[in-house]
Amino acid sequence: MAHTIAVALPKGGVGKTTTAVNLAASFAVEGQRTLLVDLDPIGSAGASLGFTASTVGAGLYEAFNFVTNFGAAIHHTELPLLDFVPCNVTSLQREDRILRLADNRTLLRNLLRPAAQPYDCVLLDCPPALRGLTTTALAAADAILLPVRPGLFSLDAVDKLFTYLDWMREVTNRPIGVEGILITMHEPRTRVSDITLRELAAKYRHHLLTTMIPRSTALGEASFYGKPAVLYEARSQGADAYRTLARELLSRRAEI
Amino acid sequence: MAHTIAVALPKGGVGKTTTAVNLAASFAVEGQRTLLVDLDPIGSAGASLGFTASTVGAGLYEAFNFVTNFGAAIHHTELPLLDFVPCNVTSLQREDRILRLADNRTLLRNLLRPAAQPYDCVLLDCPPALRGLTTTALAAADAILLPVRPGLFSLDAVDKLFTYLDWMREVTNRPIGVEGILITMHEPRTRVSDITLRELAAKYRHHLLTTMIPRSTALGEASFYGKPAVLYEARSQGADAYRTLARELLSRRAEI
Ligand SMILES: Nc1ncnc2c1ncn2[C@@H]1O[C@H](COP(=O)(O)OP(=O)(O)OP(=O)(O)O)[C@@H](O)[C@H]1O
Ligand SMILES: Nc1ncnc2c1ncn2[C@@H]1O[C@H](COP(=O)(O)OP(=O)(O)OP(=O)(O)O)[C@@H](O)[C@H]1O
Ligand SMILES: [Mg+2]
Ligand SMILES: [Mg+2]
Repeated sequence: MAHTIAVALPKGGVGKTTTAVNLAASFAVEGQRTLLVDLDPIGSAGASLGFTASTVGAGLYEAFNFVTNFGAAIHHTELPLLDFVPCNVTSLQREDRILRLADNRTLLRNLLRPAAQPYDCVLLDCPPALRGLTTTALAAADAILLPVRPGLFSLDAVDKLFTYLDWMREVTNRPIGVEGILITMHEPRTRVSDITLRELAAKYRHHLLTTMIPRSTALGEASFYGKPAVLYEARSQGADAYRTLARELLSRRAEI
Repeated sequence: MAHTIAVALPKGGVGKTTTAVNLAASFAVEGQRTLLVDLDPIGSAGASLGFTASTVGAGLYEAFNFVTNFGAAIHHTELPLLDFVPCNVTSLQREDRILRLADNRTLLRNLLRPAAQPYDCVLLDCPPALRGLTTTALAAADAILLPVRPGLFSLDAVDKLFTYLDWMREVTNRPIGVEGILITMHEPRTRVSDITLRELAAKYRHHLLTTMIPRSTALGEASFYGKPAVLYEARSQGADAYRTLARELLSRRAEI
């Protein structure tokens, strides 16, 4: 099965969606057949790829309800090697329903196992919580990628997620790995970034990725145009950093 | 009863907690007896005021469970006129339990009505969701304050929240007002800020507050020191902007 990465952190606005979308696009540009799945009912990943309710046929919602098979929820994108499953939770009733369905922790893994066959890599964009859809993502993932925006709140969230991971490995008996800790919205030589890096290096040096994503206006702008940064402004610092990240992750995996 | 403001938006990392904490501190500095309540199990508001599990006696969790009365959950802070109720959700079991208790939408309002007597203003820091604890905050609030970080995702979230507000006014038969839309992490003359402001002015001009909070490193740094920015670095742009905001809101209310 494809290498499956859950992009997760129990804290809001740290760059989970920006990372899931732009890393998926960068893997595709590197020649990896990539599937991105939006597990957040708010649907930011879909919005930043230009999907709207009217352009989505079926999504994760329909697949979880067994209204359609998972394949019918897979959409093409502007990048030939990047496919996308929108969340398609278009009402509060649907949101309540999908959260109840997600109580079946293995639901996503069972749907994904056959559907992921054609892909080299699957990326799962998670909401800012531990329970619910994030848990079903962790149960389906080979590894997790933690985006960390410098600041106190991200540090607490990293600790919390590692504790939760330990517990999940025990109850699911699955050896979920750590793809890495990715610093996002990095502002070099600021106290907030310095403190955050120092704390992470002290506790998680082994997981800290070399690539760091700088603050880059292109990343926020691109979502207004419904494109990943590599299509909107390929030469921006943001697009460039995510391509570098893709190469770092691919070479790390090649060494194992 | 005290004027009660819910700080809410169904999107992560837009500055809800930073706004709730620093606006509460600024109201206190302006002479308003202020109560800040942390409704997010992640507990960022408590962390940014220096509270830890060991320094918290009882919190919202205990009050919701009727283990203690609400008064026992109220803590003093470094500012004489600012008191604080921590969320005190210290485990996943507690998180599950408080979410079930919050299904009783009026729980917070009923606890707050007597407890809010001594205060001029109550601020409620909400998690990045609509359901659950945010709904109980909206049911207790006189008005909502929407922090908006420039970007596509915030715009969608504003629309979603206004729709939800309409629905809530119908089902609760309560005339919840809008304190205002507050631009946070504003970067003047960037495309993302310009587009966001233009969209908000087109649809919500009436609600758009004059004060905007600029990007200010002091706001992130202050939380590492467990203080609001007005105590950590009073002359920073961030602290200054929140004090200006407090005065704008107080004068708007005085005019009504
Ligand atoms: N490197 C960056 N430079 C500038 N802006 C960025 C960067 N990364 C993310 N952003 C912006 O920060 C905001 C939050 O990012 P994003 O939505 O990806 O975070 P998230 O963790 O997915 O949030 P949520 O918890 O709500 O799902 C977005 O407006 C995004 O455009
Ligand atoms: N004006 C600002 N300048 C610089 N940094 C800021 C500013 N406002 C907030 N931040 C930082 O942005 C991050 C997100 O802010 P905050 O936690 O207040 O958002 P939130 O909406 O409460 O997030 P969540 O949805 O997770 O509850 C924090 O690290 C905070 O320190
Ligand atoms: Mg997201
Ligand atoms: Mg918050």
